[in-house]
Amino acid sequence: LGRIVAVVNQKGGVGKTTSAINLGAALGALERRVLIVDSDPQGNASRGLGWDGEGPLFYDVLSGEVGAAEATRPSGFPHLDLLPANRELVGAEVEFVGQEGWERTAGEVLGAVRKNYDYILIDCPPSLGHLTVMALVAATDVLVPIQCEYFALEGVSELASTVARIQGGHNPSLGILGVLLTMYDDRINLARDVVREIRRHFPDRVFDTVVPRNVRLAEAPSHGISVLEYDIKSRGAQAYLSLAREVLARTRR
Amino acid sequence: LGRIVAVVNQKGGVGKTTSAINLGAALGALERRVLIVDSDPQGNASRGLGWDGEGPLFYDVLSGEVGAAEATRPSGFPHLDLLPANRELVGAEVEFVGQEGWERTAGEVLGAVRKNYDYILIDCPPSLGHLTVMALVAATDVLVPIQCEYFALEGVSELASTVARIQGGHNPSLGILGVLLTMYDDRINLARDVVREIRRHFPDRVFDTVVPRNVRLAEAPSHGISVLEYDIKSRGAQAYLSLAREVLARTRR
Ligand SMILES: Nc1ncnc2c1ncn2[C@@H]1O[C@H](COP(=O)(O)OP(=O)(O)OP(=O)(O)O)[C@@H](O)[C@H]1O
Ligand SMILES: Nc1ncnc2c1ncn2[C@@H]1O[C@H](COP(=O)(O)OP(=O)(O)OP(=O)(O)O)[C@@H](O)[C@H]1O
Ligand SMILES: [Mg+2]
Ligand SMILES: [Mg+2]
Repeated sequence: LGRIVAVVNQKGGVGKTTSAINLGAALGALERRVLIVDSDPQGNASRGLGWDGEGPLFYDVLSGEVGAAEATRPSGFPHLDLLPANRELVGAEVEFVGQEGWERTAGEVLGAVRKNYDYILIDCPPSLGHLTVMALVAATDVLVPIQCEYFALEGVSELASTVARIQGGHNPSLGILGVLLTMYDDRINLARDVVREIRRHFPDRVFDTVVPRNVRLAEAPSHGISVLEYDIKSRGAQAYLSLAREVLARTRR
Repeated sequence: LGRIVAVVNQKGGVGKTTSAINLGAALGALERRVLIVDSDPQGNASRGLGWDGEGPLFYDVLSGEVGAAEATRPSGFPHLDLLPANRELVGAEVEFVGQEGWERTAGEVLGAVRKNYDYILIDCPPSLGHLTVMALVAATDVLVPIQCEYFALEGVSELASTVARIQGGHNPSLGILGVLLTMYDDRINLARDVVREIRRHFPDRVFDTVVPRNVRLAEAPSHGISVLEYDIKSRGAQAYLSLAREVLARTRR
């Protein structure tokens, strides 16, 4: 059965979507079967992979209108499928809240396709609200992108206590796949300080791979393709390939 | 009566907090009386201004435990006060929702201190949820920071329709103070394309001032001070001073 990895950090703009798309593509390039689930109403992962806006959505799957298998579609990149989202996903935040067991919905609907994939990556919004909680309850692992900047440090303990709460309640088997340092710029002293601080916070969970600030990562989504397809030689693409190899080692696949 | 400016964009990491802190400080430097209200449970604006974590919070004001005047405190920068927040603010999202007229709460509690300030800047979380809606209902103006990157473009129409909904309902007098382009790096073609696209979307609402990507802006909050105090000669500080002058011109003060 495939691993379900929730890509989570309530701090905005730290590289969650960029990591979901490009780690997904990198695992695909290493011939693992991957599904990216867009669980952010902004729909950035969907747009960033060139989705045309048509067809069933993750929202339709969550509300039981279609099965997950029907809503997944090829991304255009080998071994990489997408389950898209748009603004309608906000409805899930509102509709499911009153229902008993709402937090298990994502896990239940994705269960139907887990056998088809080695990895399912769930891109989460910048919040610790219902959509993120649902992803954490569904997940086998959590991957936390952290930008190498001051405000990003502030939110880490809040995120850690949310994960611990889920581990202590709805999902005792949730593991921490790792912490990924993103947008690293070695010319900035602050970045070196933050990296040292994060490695101290999470002694053996920080990936060796550090994703550098690299403009190709910001350009690729405007073409609707991953950075691997956009510019495989870029430092951004190489970083996500290196990360994918680390993920394979940590999950022994 | 002071203008209440909601600093809003559901896209994460676009410079909302950086703009609230540094526009606030720049207006203070120009001898206007300014209050920064932290309405994001991340509490970045509070930490970024060196708040020690003590004393009453915006959450306490919203729940009626203390008056706004009691919870505001000096930031340490001339003419600039802070109404701080921390994670407890999440409680407001949950508690107020069922209450009739919850969306007017922020406007009502801030009404008590409006006469003491020329500008009240409300820093919002990366979402269009209750805390942001409450700020938009309380506000006289909205200021929208937009990062010069692809994903930032995607969310603009969603934000515009939320603002229009509020203008058509709870707050007909809400105006658009302006759209601020942030983290501009003129070496990146994408940034130039995004700037052209945003100026097309919002003819005559985009500020002439474009905030460049400038490391001093990312370093200042780790010292608990605005960039004006940290490095007044930096391109970041100069940009926010220029923005403050444009805000004064647009609000004729
Ligand atoms: N390593 C990098 N180098 C340069 N730009 C990057 C890098 N990683 C991400 N970006 C860009 O930074 C911006 C923020 O990244 P992204 O949207 O992936 O973050 P996010 O955490 O998903 O944001 P949100 O909180 O809004 O969901 C995007 O414009 C993206 O293209
Ligand atoms: N012009 C700039 N140049 C360089 N760094 C910047 C600039 N503006 C903001 N930053 C840095 O980029 C990061 C994101 O900015 P900030 O936290 O202000 O965005 P935000 O929109 O408030 O994020 P959130 O959506 O999480 O509330 C921060 O680490 C900040 O220090
Ligand atoms: Mg994202
Ligand atoms: Mg912020």
